[in-house]
Amino acid sequence: MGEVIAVVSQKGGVGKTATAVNLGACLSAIKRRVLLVGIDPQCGLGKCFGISPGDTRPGLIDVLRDGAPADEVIYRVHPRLPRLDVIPANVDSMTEEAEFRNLLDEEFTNFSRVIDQLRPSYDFIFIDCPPRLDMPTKAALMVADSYLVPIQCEFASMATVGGTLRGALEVKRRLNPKLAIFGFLLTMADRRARFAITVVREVRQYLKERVFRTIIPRDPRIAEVPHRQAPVITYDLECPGARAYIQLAREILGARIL
Amino acid sequence: MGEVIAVVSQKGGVGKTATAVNLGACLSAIKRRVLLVGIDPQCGLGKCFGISPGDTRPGLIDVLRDGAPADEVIYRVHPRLPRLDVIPANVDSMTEEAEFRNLLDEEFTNFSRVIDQLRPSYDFIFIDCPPRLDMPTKAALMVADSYLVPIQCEFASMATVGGTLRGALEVKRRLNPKLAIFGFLLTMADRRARFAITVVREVRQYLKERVFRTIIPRDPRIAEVPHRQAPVITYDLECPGARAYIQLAREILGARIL
Ligand SMILES: Nc1ncnc2c1ncn2[C@@H]1O[C@H](COP(=O)(O)OP(=O)(O)OP(=O)(O)O)[C@@H](O)[C@H]1O
Ligand SMILES: Nc1ncnc2c1ncn2[C@@H]1O[C@H](COP(=O)(O)OP(=O)(O)OP(=O)(O)O)[C@@H](O)[C@H]1O
Ligand SMILES: [Mg+2]
Ligand SMILES: [Mg+2]
Repeated sequence: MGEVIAVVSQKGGVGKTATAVNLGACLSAIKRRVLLVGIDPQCGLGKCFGISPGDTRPGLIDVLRDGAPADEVIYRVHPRLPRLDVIPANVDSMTEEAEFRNLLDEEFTNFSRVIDQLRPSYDFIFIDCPPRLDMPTKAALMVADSYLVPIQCEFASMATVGGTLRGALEVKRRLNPKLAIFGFLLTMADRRARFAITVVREVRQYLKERVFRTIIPRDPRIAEVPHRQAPVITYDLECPGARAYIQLAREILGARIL
Repeated sequence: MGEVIAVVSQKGGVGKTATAVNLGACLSAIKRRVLLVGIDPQCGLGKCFGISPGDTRPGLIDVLRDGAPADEVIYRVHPRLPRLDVIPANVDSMTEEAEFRNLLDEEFTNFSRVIDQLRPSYDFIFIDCPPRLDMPTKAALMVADSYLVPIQCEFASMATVGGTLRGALEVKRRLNPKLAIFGFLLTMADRRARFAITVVREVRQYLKERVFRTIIPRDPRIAEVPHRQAPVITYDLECPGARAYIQLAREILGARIL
């Protein structure tokens, strides 16, 4: 049965979408079946695979609004990654964005039913969330088994971890008692910057073994993903970013087997 | 009379707070009176000056909720920048965050009255917004004369500019007809990455003269601001990031005089 993991952080630009896309791809390359679900109305996840809201292709909003069957919005996204599927949000405008948030709020049971139906077909289901903790992210935390928090190796991002943790614990206390920590992931570690070393040390002191051992370096090849519309391992297996996400996938699978 | 400028982008981590803090500081160093207002419940702006929500010091939420006088929440933040004032959001928890959004929604006239009272005392009032366009950002766009959109020199950020522009135009059409474009600012341009050159070219083709000529480079000295709790020009006037924000301030003042 698939584990449902919400990728969350109130801080913007810390690598939530990059992690969902690249970790998902690496896990699927190591024979796990992975589904990525986009609930960020910015549609960053879909855009990383060439699926844009302007396309006529349906997305999650069509499932929630019109009851479209889930398998009509599941896209197989890369020929060399047959075990990686994506459900884009495909929200097209400000009005649809507000409607989408309301649908996740008022029709939460619909969203949770769809996710539960999909669980048996996947080993991991990652939900890519926008940089906020209210709706739509709240719906992801309500339906998830656990949450993954990327922490950019910079002071600004480190300062917001407490807020994200408190917010997730509040959802756990009031709405989803099973919600556990999947892990904290240090991202965009810039070897040239002295402060990255300070941030890594302080985050490990504060969060201890809940922080993955693997650190994702800042690597321009990762930033090409939205342009190449494919995960980094499909165009560069050797770059530092790809190696790190592969190592992270192995670390996660290693921990799971035990 | 002060110009009120909302610093907005739905994309997270593109340099909204860094621009409000460092551009504000540079303008105040060139003899302009500048006020920075934080409405991001993450309190990133306040944290850049050592004002944390955990402090007992009041913030904007106290003005909106309890009618505290605005001058009780204005902080003079740096001895060498006497013309730079800050009003932090100082929102302390998830519940206060929801309350803050509601206050800006239901008591919008209160917020707009406070901003109007402050206008005569400043040349520029920058409102630092969270990475979203609904409340609280919507209130900033409703009260602002114009808006500044930082665009990180990466594909993911470029892909969201259309959405931010559409959202702002919708507020202009329905709620604030005077809302104009202050400008688009290219940030975190990484000289090493080939894609930065592509992004700069494409953004200039698409937005033309609405893009500032000045480009802010990626500079680790800028990322130290939340740790040093002061704008970059107070600790390094010569680094590429400080020079770029000084140049941007001159470009803005040059354009204004004409
Ligand atoms: N390891 C990395 N090295 C270099 N660039 C990266 C890395 N990870 C992500 N990026 C780039 O940094 C930017 C922010 O990453 P991303 O969009 O994944 O963050 P996010 O947390 O999803 O942002 P948002 O809060 O807007 O949803 C993007 O341009 C992305 O391509
Ligand atoms: N020119 C720059 N060079 C290097 N780092 C920068 C630059 N500008 C901002 N940063 C750093 O990048 C990160 C994101 O910047 P910042 O927090 O200002 O963005 P934001 O748009 O306000 O984010 P959010 O969407 O979370 O509000 C921070 O760690 C900041 O210190
Ligand atoms: Mg994202
Ligand atoms: Mg910010």
